[in-house]
Amino acid sequence: EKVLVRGITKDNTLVKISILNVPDKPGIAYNLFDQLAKKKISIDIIIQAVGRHNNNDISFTIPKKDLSIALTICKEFIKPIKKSKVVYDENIVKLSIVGIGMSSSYDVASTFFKALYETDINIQMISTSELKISCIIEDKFVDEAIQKTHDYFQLGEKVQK
Amino acid sequence: EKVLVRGITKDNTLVKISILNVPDKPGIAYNLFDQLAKKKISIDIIIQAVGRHNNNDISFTIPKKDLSIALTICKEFIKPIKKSKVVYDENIVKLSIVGIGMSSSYDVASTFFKALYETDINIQMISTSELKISCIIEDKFVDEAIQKTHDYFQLGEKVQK
Ligand SMILES: C[C@@H](O)[C@H](N)C(=O)O
Ligand SMILES: C[C@@H](O)[C@H](N)C(=O)O
Repeated sequence: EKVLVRGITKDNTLVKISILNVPDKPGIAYNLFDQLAKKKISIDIIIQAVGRHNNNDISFTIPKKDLSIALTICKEFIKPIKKSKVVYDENIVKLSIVGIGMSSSYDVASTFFKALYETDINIQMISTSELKISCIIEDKFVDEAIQKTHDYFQLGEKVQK
Repeated sequence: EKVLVRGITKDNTLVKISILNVPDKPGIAYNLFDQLAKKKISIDIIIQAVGRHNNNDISFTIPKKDLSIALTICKEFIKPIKKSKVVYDENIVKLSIVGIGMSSSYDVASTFFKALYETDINIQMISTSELKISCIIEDKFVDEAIQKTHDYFQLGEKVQK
């Protein structure tokens, strides 16, 4: 399958929230996202990676406008959980490359990461699917990052979000 | 936008690898995936969540057949990094619900997580996009999980992977 990177999208309407040190046992993710769904908070992406010592962190991005409601829910959620903490960051951008057959190509991801590295950008979070590779980065660097990524993938016009 | 969960896919051809405690600074993700790309290892999903004390973990899934080459690369990669470790798990399945407009609905994710909770399944990793919500779970529970998820979303036949 030929990989075709069609373009780059930038979403600067998001805030990232992480709930640190939740028990890594059934029902935790359900309870959290059920609470958020009840308040009609639309979740952009959810990222949960590997746990440690039966604990894990759950991170997600939501529209900036929903930050204060979401924080209230999260703080309520962690009340009964010892050592758990809620952290968030509004100064982020989700930068993505979009295309077809992303996961069947060997070097699409590494090329995108190279563009960010060469712009001296730290990748805060990574989430991928067949059609898209997304990185959460600090918002102040996004324009250089887009330029560099364009160059690497030899793209024409930017794909509108 | 009406959410339409079209079906469930199961991918039991994967192994998950996590590189723990890498420096959370530019270039790390690029170097790792560049090494893997050079050995033509196709990456299924990459998941990196929130870091701690300037360290982070990078997790990814690859075809089981590539496990031994990938482990060699990862062990080489962490050699110069104090405290870093490589862990992997072959007994996993990626279970996904696929549809349209997933992120614009409030309760698709929580409904999926509920089905897993009610089947007493621990969610090891989570990765989402507009069209798909994927959970990495232990392989031995996958059939019950599929059944329960079918019931919750009132789906007909399973979508073939
Ligand atoms: C951490 C959280 O995802 C937990 N493992 C659960 O299944 O709900
Ligand atoms: C951890 C790793 O992703 C690092 N932050 C990087 O940018 O390469």
